[in-house]
Amino acid sequence: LMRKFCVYGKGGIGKSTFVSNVAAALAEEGQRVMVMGCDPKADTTRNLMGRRIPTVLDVFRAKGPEGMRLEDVIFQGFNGVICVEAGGPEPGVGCAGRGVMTAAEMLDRLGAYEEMKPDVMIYDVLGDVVCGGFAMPLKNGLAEDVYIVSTCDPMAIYAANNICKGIKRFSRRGKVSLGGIIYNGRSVVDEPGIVEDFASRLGTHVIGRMPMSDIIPRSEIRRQTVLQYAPKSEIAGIFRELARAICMNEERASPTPLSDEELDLMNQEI
Amino acid sequence: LMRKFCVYGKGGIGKSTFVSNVAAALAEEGQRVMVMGCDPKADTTRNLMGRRIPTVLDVFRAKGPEGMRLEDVIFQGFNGVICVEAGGPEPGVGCAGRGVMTAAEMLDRLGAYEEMKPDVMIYDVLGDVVCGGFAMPLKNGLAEDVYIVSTCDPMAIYAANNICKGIKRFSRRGKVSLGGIIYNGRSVVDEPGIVEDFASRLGTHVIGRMPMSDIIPRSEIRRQTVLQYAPKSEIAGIFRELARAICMNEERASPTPLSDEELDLMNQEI
Ligand SMILES: Nc1ncnc2c1ncn2[C@@H]1O[C@H](COP(=O)(O)OP(=O)(O)O)[C@@H](O)[C@H]1O
Ligand SMILES: Nc1ncnc2c1ncn2[C@@H]1O[C@H](COP(=O)(O)OP(=O)(O)O)[C@@H](O)[C@H]1O
Ligand code: SF4
Ligand SMILES: [Mg+2]
Ligand SMILES: [Mg+2]
Repeated sequence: LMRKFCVYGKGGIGKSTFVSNVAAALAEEGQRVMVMGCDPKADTTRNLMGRRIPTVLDVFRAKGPEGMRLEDVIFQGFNGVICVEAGGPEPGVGCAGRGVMTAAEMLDRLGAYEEMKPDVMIYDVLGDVVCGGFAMPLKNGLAEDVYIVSTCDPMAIYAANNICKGIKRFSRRGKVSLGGIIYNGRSVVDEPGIVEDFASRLGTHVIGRMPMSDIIPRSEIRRQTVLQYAPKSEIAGIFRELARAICMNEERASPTPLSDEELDLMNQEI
Repeated sequence: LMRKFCVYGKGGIGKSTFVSNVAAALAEEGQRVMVMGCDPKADTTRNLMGRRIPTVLDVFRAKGPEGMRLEDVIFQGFNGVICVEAGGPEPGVGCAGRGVMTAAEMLDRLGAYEEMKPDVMIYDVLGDVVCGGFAMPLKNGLAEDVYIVSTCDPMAIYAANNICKGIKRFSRRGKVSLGGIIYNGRSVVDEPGIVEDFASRLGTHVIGRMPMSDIIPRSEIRRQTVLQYAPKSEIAGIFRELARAICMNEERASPTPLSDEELDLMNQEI
């Protein structure tokens, strides 16, 4: 049975760092993992591939649906992780969110899921704006579980709360639930307790933490994951633990988002 | 003649800090200023009003277009600045960008611009995603000039570059142009030279700088602008200079956005 999950969060919060390293760690344990970047920035798989890859929407625009072949958009990266980037519309036109669904439908048509038979499917989705477009992966059940990456910055918590409003709206249909929050210690203020308190008020938990680490940018400059660049490092071990925590996680929640007033109060304390 | 400009930038970059203080400074010099928040977060005018105000979209949903009156959505704040918040759709549905245009059209229908007769109209727009939705203010000529707030964080520069791609697409119709970049020194790395170099490669200039200042969060906790909380402070003087620089600015550009590769190279140097 394929396990499918989405990772949401504000731009720059650490989604791709989490996704690419957890994917590499799951693949190391023998799982067949497929990663689809759904951020118009299209750099989710850069460290897995060592370069940027052509996106589904770029190839779709260039060759049309009839001309596209699976090998134009699907690539094998580090540890055999299968890499795909949805891409985005040209800035200024089209709907970034709808682009994600077009890309997912195209992969379906090309038979990607039958052919690749992944055990785990991970979607990395931008969470700055939870509009109808970017909520499509939630609405259409692209993934059963959602994990949200957050720091204790007010903007990150605000974005995480909005994502929970989106999840709550669609969890009624039984399609999607919140698996947990991933705490990233990379912000100026490093207070995991704030995010743990926030998670419990939402009705969920912090499933794991990524500490601030200078190995992350150093591996990124070499376009490698941490697992490739420094496999014996402490931070590589933390990504292996995070991968295991995600696989073992049985907690599912339909979150209870905070009101604007509650958020304002919380931010004053930070 | 009414002067209209948009301020774009990534979430949390300092747009509302800039807009609310520059609006207060322009009003201090006798200009009649109207500010419209176009960020679904709807907190652009919080420090001008001392509280959150009802949004156009919330009132539209509650009363319908026939039941709405101008005084339901337009409020007078500090120094007489006229405050409006567009609001956003419920998270997960609808188009955040289209909500902005619905709100602007509703104000038009209610005769806001004739009745209020602002000298200056400022729109504060979220720039994390430059999709068809959030680019509508550019496409429909809501404002002639765009200013972009940026720090030297790679994500902020990436967002600014995307906004420039949107401006370039619509500047061909002669509707909109880039007035300049506003540098905000609030990031961990405070290197104005990086943003000045970026601005000149785009074909524009840095019109002014907001230094990191602890008076900004302190005034914010009291729900006041800096001009109200500390009118004689150095930072209040800087906002007065920024307001003057915007009014005197004659430079207009159709920007030349950087390619992904150029951005990657630039970020490696940061
Ligand atoms: N825990 C961390 N320690 C150090 N740097 C980090 C950490 N998490 C993320 N980063 C850095 O932050 C930047 C943004 O991370 P990324 O994963 O690309 O964010 P997103 O995918 O959410 O936009 C990257 O340059 C990455 O190197
Ligand atoms: N120059 C600065 N110095 C100190 N704090 C700042 C500065 N600029 C912005 N901030 C703080 O950063 C936060 C985000 O700013 P805001 O103007 O709300 O961003 P945006 O409107 O772009 O989302 C606010 O809490 C504000 O107090
Ligand atoms: S639905 Fe969202 S992503 Fe799509 S155009 Fe609207 S704001 Fe943009
Ligand atoms: Mg990413
Ligand atoms: Mg704002």
